[in-house]
Amino acid sequence: MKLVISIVQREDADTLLKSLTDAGHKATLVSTTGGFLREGNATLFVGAENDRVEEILDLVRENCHKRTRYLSPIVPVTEPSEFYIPEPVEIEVGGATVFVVDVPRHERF
Amino acid sequence: MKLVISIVQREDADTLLKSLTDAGHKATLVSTTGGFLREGNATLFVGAENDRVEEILDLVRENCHKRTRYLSPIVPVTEPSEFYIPEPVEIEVGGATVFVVDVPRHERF
Amino acid sequence: MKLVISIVQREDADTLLKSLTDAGHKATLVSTTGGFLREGNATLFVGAENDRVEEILDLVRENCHKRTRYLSPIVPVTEPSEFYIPEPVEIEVGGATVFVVDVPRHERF
Ligand SMILES: Nc1ncnc2c1ncn2[C@@H]1O[C@@H]2COP(=O)(O)O[C@H]3[C@@H](O)[C@H](n4cnc5c(N)ncnc54)O[C@@H]3COP(=O)(O)O[C@H]2[C@H]1O
Ligand SMILES: Nc1ncnc2c1ncn2[C@@H]1O[C@@H]2COP(=O)(O)O[C@H]3[C@@H](O)[C@H](n4cnc5c(N)ncnc54)O[C@@H]3COP(=O)(O)O[C@H]2[C@H]1O
Ligand SMILES: Nc1ncnc2c1ncn2[C@@H]1O[C@@H]2COP(=O)(O)O[C@H]3[C@@H](O)[C@H](n4cnc5c(N)ncnc54)O[C@@H]3COP(=O)(O)O[C@H]2[C@H]1O
Repeated sequence: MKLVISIVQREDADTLLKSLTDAGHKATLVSTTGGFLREGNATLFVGAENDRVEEILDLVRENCHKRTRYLSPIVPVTEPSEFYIPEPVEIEVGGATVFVVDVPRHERF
Repeated sequence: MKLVISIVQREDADTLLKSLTDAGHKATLVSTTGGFLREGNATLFVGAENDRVEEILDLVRENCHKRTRYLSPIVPVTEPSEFYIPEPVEIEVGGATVFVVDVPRHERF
Repeated sequence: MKLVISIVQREDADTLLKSLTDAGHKATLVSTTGGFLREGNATLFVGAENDRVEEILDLVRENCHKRTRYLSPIVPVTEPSEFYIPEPVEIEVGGATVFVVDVPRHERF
C-alpha cells in the first residue's frame, strides 16, 4: 500500500476530490498554508494499493493547474516626492507537489 | 519508530485521544474532511516505538465505531406533478482507517 | 527524497517558516492540536533532497524553544470551608518533535 500526499491549490481541490471519488478512490482533505506565500492551499491524503498509484497521479496531473501569482513588493518609502511604483514580482505556483510514501501496514476498524 | 496515522470520525476523536494519552502515548490531532461525504472528520498522528504499535491499534479499535449515514439523494425535479421521494442512500462509515508508516529518523529538540 | 514532519509550538512556527524559506526550502504548514494539553500547535511538512535534511533539522533546532506551561489542576470542592489552592502542575513542552520519512517517489505537475 502507498499513501499519496498531494499539495494542490485551493482552486483545484474540489474538482480533484470529485474526480478521485468518481473513480472509486478514497481521499481525506486537510486545509494547509503555503510556507512562502502564506496563502491557503490544500493537501490530499489518498491511501491506495500499489497498482492504483499511476491512475491517482494521472488524475492529479489532469485536475491541477499552474497559476501565476503577482506579488507587489513592499517598498520602503524614502522620499515621498519620489513617485515609484515597483514592478510586481511574478511567482509561478505549480499545479501539484506530490509525495508517495510506503505504508507497510494498513488497518480498517 | 513508526508513525500511526488514524482517520476517525469526529465523534470518537476525543475519547480516543484521552485513552491514548492516559496510556502514556503522545498524539497530535488534525481536523480533516472526508473526500466523499465532505463531512468533518479527524486524523491523529501518533509517533511510537515499534513495540507499542499493537497497543495503539487496540486503542483505536476499542474507541472508534462504525456508523451509518443516511444521504438523501438530490432528485432532479422534472414534472412538478410527479411527487417522488427517493429512498435515502445508506452509507456505512467505518470506525477508523489506519496507515502505519516507517520513521527511519526521529529527533526531539 | 525525505519528508521532514516537525510538530512545533505555535509561537515558533512563523520564525521557523521564514528561516526555512529564506534558506530556499519549501514548506507547508498545518494547524494542529496537541493531544495532551489540547492547545493549538503547528505541524510543518518539508519535502527535501536527502543531503539537505541536516540543514533543515539545524534550522528547526535553532528556531524552536522549550517552554514551561503551568496547569492548575481541577480541584474537586469538598468542604467549602477548606480553603485549598493546589500547586500548579508544571509541564515542559519541547521545542520540536520531528519525524523523517522516506519518499521513494516525488512528482511535480
Ligand atoms: N523558499 C522559496 N524561495 C523562493 N520561491 C519559493 C520558495 N518556496 C516557494 N517558492 C515559490 O512560491 C510558490 C508558492 O510556495 P508556497 O510555499 O506558498 O506553497 C507551496 C507549498 O505549500 C507546497 N510545496 C511545494 N514544494 C514543497 C516541498 N518540497 N515541501 C513541502 N511543501 C511544498 O506547494 C506549494 C506550491 O509550491 P510551488 O513550488 O508550486 O510554488 C512555489 C514556488 O514557486
Ligand atoms: N484509502 C483512504 N485514503 C484516504 N482517506 C481514507 C481512505 N479510506 C478512508 N478514508 C477516510 O476515512 C473516512 C471514512 O471512510 P470509510 O471507508 O470508513 O467510509 C466511506 C465509504 O463507506 C464511502 N466512500 C468513500 N469514498 C467512496 C467512493 N469513492 N465511492 C463510494 N463510496 C465511498 O463513504 C464513507 C465516507 O467517506 P469519506 O471520504 O467522506 O471519509 C473517509 C476518508 O476521510
Ligand atoms: N510521539 C508523538 N507523536 C505525535 N505527536 C507528538 C509526539 N510527541 C510530541 N508530539 C506533539 O508535540 C507536542 C509537544 O510534545 P512534548 O513531548 O514536547 O511535550 C508534551 C509532554 O511534555 C506532555 N505530554 C504529552 N503527552 C503526555 C502523556 N500521555 N502523559 C504525560 N505527559 C504528556 O505534554 C506536553 C504537550 O503535549 P501535547 O500532546 O499537548 O502536544 C504534543 C504533541 O502535539
